[in-house]
Amino acid sequence: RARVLAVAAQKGGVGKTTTAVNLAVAFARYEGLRTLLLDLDGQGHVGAALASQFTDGDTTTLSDVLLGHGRDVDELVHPTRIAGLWLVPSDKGLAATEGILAGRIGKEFLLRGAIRRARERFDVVVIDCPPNLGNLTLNALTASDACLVPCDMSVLAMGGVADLLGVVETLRDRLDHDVRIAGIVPTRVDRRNARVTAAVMEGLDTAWGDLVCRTRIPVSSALARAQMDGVNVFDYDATSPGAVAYRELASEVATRLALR
Amino acid sequence: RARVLAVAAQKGGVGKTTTAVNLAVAFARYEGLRTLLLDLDGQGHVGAALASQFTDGDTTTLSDVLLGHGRDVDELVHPTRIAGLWLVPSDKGLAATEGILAGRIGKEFLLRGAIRRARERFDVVVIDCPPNLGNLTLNALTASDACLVPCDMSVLAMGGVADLLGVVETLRDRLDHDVRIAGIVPTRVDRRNARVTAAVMEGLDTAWGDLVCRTRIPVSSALARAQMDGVNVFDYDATSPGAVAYRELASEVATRLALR
Ligand SMILES: Nc1ncnc2c1ncn2[C@@H]1O[C@H](COP(=O)(O)OP(=O)(O)OP(=O)(O)O)[C@@H](O)[C@H]1O
Ligand SMILES: Nc1ncnc2c1ncn2[C@@H]1O[C@H](COP(=O)(O)OP(=O)(O)OP(=O)(O)O)[C@@H](O)[C@H]1O
Ligand SMILES: [Mg+2]
Ligand SMILES: [Mg+2]
Repeated sequence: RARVLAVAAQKGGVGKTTTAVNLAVAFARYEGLRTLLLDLDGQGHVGAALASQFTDGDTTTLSDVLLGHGRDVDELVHPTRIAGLWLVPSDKGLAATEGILAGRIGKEFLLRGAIRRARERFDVVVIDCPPNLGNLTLNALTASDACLVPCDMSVLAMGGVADLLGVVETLRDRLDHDVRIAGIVPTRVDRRNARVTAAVMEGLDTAWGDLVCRTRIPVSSALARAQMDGVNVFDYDATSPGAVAYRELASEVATRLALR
Repeated sequence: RARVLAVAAQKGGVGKTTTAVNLAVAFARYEGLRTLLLDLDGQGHVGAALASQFTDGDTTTLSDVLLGHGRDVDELVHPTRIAGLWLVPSDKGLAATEGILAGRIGKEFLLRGAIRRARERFDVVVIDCPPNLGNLTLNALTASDACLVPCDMSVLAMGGVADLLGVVETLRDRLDHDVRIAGIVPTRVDRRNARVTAAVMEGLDTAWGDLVCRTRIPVSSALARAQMDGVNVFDYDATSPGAVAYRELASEVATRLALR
């Protein structure tokens, strides 16, 4: 039965999608894990990031499954052209769905109930979350064994990490759900902005010490260019600093979570 | 009575807050406009960006005002150390508030009703929005005369602009509210990533031609460093490319909206 990993961060643009996509590809290609990538963000950027490597062909949507009864994301699993990687795409109705599910009993647990059959078929599920700590992110967290938190080199992103850890604490106390922090990933690390980078890295270390991943994701234009071309970074340029770092991160996370 | 300008974009991290803050400071300092900056994002990054230049001291919150009856953001106006600039800070409860107001009749119009008295006292109100097209952003749009849309050099950000313009269209048809697009601002323009920049600039021009601002905001580490120090970019380094660009943008937007 699959381990489930949520990629979440309150701050916008810190690299959640870039991390979820390239980590999932690395799990499949380099760690030999049957991987399911699930896009829980109505922006649909996971599908865009792999646009040239998968085809969305369904009338059923993730919103239908979340709001339905006895349904499972299993119905929505699409193959990709990357061996070992499957995808559940998001849909444009997800933002509205977040509002609708707010009225449901146990609104935080709808995804957990709809992921059981899919979990039987994979080794790991990676969930990309929207830039907030709302109901969709809560659903991802309660459906997950662990949470990976991308954090860029800004004091704003660090504030977002603190807020997310507060939410994880509330889930533990009030809803009795334990989601482990797989790690806080320093992202968009720019050697040209040494002063800011040093200040943020020190802040992360002081606040969360051993929760901070050893692997840092550097600024690497290949990551942005690959996303623009709808291709994962390893197929775009496996020698780029971004590709090397995400491969390393996959290995570090696979070890931390005993995925293989 | 003040012109009201929403700074909105669905995509995370494209520079909404950086734009709202520095544009508001430039309106006050260089365009001579009595300016109110309103933080509608529960992340509270406007307050963080000006942390060293204002003091938050209130038991009343923006959530209280939005959910109350007959209240006005007037009650929450704080002075800053920047002559001509006042601030209405956000509060941590805003994310929950977004859920609560979903049940209200005319949920999109709560801010419009709560901004009337404040408008009497200023020349322009600038509203910073969260990274989504949810109820808070809708409240900003219906309270606004115009919307400024930051867009960074990524195909994902462009997709977000298209979604936002779709929402503006729906507000027009269904709710009879006309919010003009003040402009689409190219942000984080990086001369080092020439290929991606050229592709996105061409895409913006093809899709939205004269809606695209003449002023482009370059990547400028002073913008990130100023935010880290809780100071606006003009006081941090007025000669930096970021400061020069935001001053220019303020002039361009003031002209487009006939603010002075
Ligand atoms: N390490 C990096 N180097 C260069 N560009 C990057 C890096 N990481 C992400 N990017 C680019 O930065 C932008 C934001 O990244 P991404 O969309 O993954 O962030 P996000 O946290 O998912 O955003 P959102 O909050 O909107 O969901 C994208 O255009 C992406 O290609
Ligand atoms: N032109 C620029 N050059 C360099 N850094 C920038 C620039 N614009 C913004 N930044 C930095 O990029 C990060 C994201 O910017 P900002 O917080 O303003 O975006 P946002 O759209 O408000 O994000 P969110 O979606 O989380 O609200 C911040 O750390 C900011 O300091
Ligand atoms: Mg994303
Ligand atoms: Mg912001």
